[in-house]
Amino acid sequence: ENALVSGIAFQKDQVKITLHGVTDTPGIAYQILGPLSDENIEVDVIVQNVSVNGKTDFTFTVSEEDKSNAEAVLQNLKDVTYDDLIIDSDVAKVSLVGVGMRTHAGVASTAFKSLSDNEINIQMISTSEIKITIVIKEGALESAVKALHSAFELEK
Amino acid sequence: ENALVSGIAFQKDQVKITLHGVTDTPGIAYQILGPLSDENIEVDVIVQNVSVNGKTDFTFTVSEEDKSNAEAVLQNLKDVTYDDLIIDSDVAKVSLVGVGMRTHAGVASTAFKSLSDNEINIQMISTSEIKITIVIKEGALESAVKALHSAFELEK
Ligand SMILES: C[C@@H](O)[C@H](N)C(=O)O
Ligand SMILES: C[C@@H](O)[C@H](N)C(=O)O
Repeated sequence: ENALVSGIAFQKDQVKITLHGVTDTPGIAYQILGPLSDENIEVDVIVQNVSVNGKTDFTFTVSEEDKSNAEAVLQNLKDVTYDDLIIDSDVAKVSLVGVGMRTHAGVASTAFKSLSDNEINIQMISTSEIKITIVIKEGALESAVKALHSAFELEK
Repeated sequence: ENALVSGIAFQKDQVKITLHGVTDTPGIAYQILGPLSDENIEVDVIVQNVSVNGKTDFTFTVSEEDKSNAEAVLQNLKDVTYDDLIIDSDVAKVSLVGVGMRTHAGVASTAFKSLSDNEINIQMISTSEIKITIVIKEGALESAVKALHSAFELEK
């Protein structure tokens, strides 16, 4: 397993923004991201899961610096309605970087096991072939990084 | 924008599996992924968004080949309860690959605009710094790839 994970990256200065209850119709993702991009707000992780009953949640992270700017943009969106705008600054992002993650569900399960053993709750998950990104409570960052380093036998 | 996106990858043979309504407590992600990994089931995109009222949805993709195996594993999970198991084979995965996506929310917004202009609904989104992955209906794959190629002026 170790050869697969080459490193662990993390970022504290993250703010998680969720548009809860957007309608799942073509164009909504653009109508959220377009105005943010027009304001040069750097959006990092974007996660949207499948809709249930025609609505879904659209979550992304921005830096602390862009937080109030992003909030202003989202409160003035034209063609997008949502049930709730949830902004949470008490988060950190942790990424496991490697190669060939996809062929090894074992990497993800090893990572999730080490967090579980340390009672760390995973708030968001976003993966690609070469990277697993999770969002957790900021206060859990240090123990999460420690747990993952030891699970994958990486140098600190 | 174009210099940022170096290519578009896609995969038809994907099955989207959603555990709707899992409890958002430490260990649940491991208790879902662990048994799948024990069965050597290759899990590709994993997406989980923030919970609302203590529950969230956990979605991932597997190949058609692993579909029935994965279904059997999920129906026998020990410590995980969920409201619904939703399996959808009518999906395809499209990924935009590039560098420095994060600093350019414009890349994501350009991609989402081109899909919106072609009335293509985005079912799932998962991004990292160098890749945007979306899941759409399988029938929309050809027009999505065409739309994205022209939005980023890539050779077919
Ligand atoms: C929710 C949002 O992703 C919508 N499905 C869209 O295509 O834009
Ligand atoms: C839902 C699941 O991700 C849970 N929060 C966990 O930490 O495992």
